[in-house]
Amino acid sequence: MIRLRNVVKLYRAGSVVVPALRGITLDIERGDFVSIIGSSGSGKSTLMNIIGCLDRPTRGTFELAGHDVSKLSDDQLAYARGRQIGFVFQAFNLLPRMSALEQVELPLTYRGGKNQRRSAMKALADVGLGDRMHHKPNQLSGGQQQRVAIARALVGEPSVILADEPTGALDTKTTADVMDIFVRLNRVQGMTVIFVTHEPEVASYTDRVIQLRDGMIVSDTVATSP
Amino acid sequence: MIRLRNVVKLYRAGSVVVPALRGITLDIERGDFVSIIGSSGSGKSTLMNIIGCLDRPTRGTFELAGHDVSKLSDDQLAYARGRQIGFVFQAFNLLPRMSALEQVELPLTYRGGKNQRRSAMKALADVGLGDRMHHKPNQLSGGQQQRVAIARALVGEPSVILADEPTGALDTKTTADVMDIFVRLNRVQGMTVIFVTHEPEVASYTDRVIQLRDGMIVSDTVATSP
Ligand SMILES: Nc1ncnc2c1ncn2[C@@H]1O[C@H](COP(=O)(O)OP(=O)(O)OP(=O)(O)O)[C@@H](O)[C@H]1O
Ligand SMILES: Nc1ncnc2c1ncn2[C@@H]1O[C@H](COP(=O)(O)OP(=O)(O)OP(=O)(O)O)[C@@H](O)[C@H]1O
Ligand SMILES: [Mg+2]
Ligand SMILES: [Mg+2]
Repeated sequence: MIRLRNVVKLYRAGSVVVPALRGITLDIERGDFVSIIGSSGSGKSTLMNIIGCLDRPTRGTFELAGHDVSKLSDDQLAYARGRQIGFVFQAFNLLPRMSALEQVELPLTYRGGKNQRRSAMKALADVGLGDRMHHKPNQLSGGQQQRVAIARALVGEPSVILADEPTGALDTKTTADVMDIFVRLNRVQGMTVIFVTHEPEVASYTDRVIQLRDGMIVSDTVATSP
Repeated sequence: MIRLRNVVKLYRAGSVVVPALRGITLDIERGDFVSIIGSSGSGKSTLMNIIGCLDRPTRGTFELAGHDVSKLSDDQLAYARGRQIGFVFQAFNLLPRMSALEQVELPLTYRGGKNQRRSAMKALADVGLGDRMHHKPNQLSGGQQQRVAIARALVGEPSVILADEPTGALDTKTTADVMDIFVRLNRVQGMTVIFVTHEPEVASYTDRVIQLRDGMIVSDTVATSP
């Protein structure tokens, strides 16, 4: 479903070239529940942005559901992203002038269909923000903003969820509540879930842990317990 | 040194009043090493913003170094803040168009004095960003941006450091490196250090743990080991 072969990503900062990914080869199948761990700067967000079709590799190939993504136009890429992929950004990326409810409804308006307001309200209630729906981002705490970003990614029921440190701003109890949602989506609805996390407790919820170091995969371990 | 008596903070979101702090009474002395824990939305950032003179209580009194802060003008408050307090924001609050080095130099230009560039370079090297000095925030990973925010807060050698979840975006090893810096500043330089954290391992570095729930202090525990 997600297939990377020798993916390289080079950034340029002034005259310096930063090799953020130095040859990633990886397969992720439908219904997998994967975490990506690694130290700060090891390339996790860069890898997520490529898998989420928000950025393109410098070299190497990336196929999504059998299609070579490099052959898709930006429009086709945006369409695949909008339909298939829910993305929780490391910096949340909320729109500053919209309330939590409006932010979470937004992906649904692109899809059309009924009951958008009700689905958005449910998604916010599921992450414990039922009483914060009309708050704008600057009227929300850090962990509340993160949960709005999670609700927004989940509300359209995408087939793949990419979450970049989705519990980074949350305390232990709220983290456990959010992880229960992801586990249910994966086990019950068969959603493919890919996390970046630096918290070992969060990685332990997933079936498979991929470790990055300096832009390379150094280990890829499947949990053996059922 | 920091003295809060019955501090209340009310926010208004539309017609709703949110009681973010519901009567906080607290003393923090020079040289204390304190962490503030509590679930998402419990009022931690609100409390830090008041202690850091970035916001004022709705009711109650707040004294900083013996001065009633409510009697200070905004200018006097800004001066006290600039001189005394280093603040690491939960959302980092980096300036998007400045490089890491320029951001960290900025507090020093207000203070005057020599060797500003060298002090800024050292502060960045201390948090492991010696090779990222010329990157702008959008050319840095999440954890690198957080470390720029930390370096910026520390470079002017303030007497009080307020850090709102300063290791939230960092992996275990980088977290330990950053915590070693805070421990050294507290034990060796006598800096007053107040953290917000939701990570128990981070709270365990401090001498005293204050727990918030729904805008109230529910426990205030001093670690008994030396
Ligand atoms: N400007 C505002 N207007 C209305 N409500 C606000 C505003 N700012 C914060 N709040 C509310 O006040 C409460 C406390 O917010 P605060 O940011 O202090 O929480 P926190 O403990 O730092 O949470 P987190 O761990 O998620 O960062 C939250 O419930 C939040 O929704
Ligand atoms: N636009 C850019 N220009 C130059 N270098 C960049 C750019 N974006 C990222 N980098 C660099 O690429 C490397 C990988 O960044 P990435 O954001 O993928 O790390 P990460 O593993 O997500 O880190 P963190 O855990 O801190 O979020 C970092 O060293 C970073 O400085
Ligand atoms: Mg990242
Ligand atoms: Mg906060």
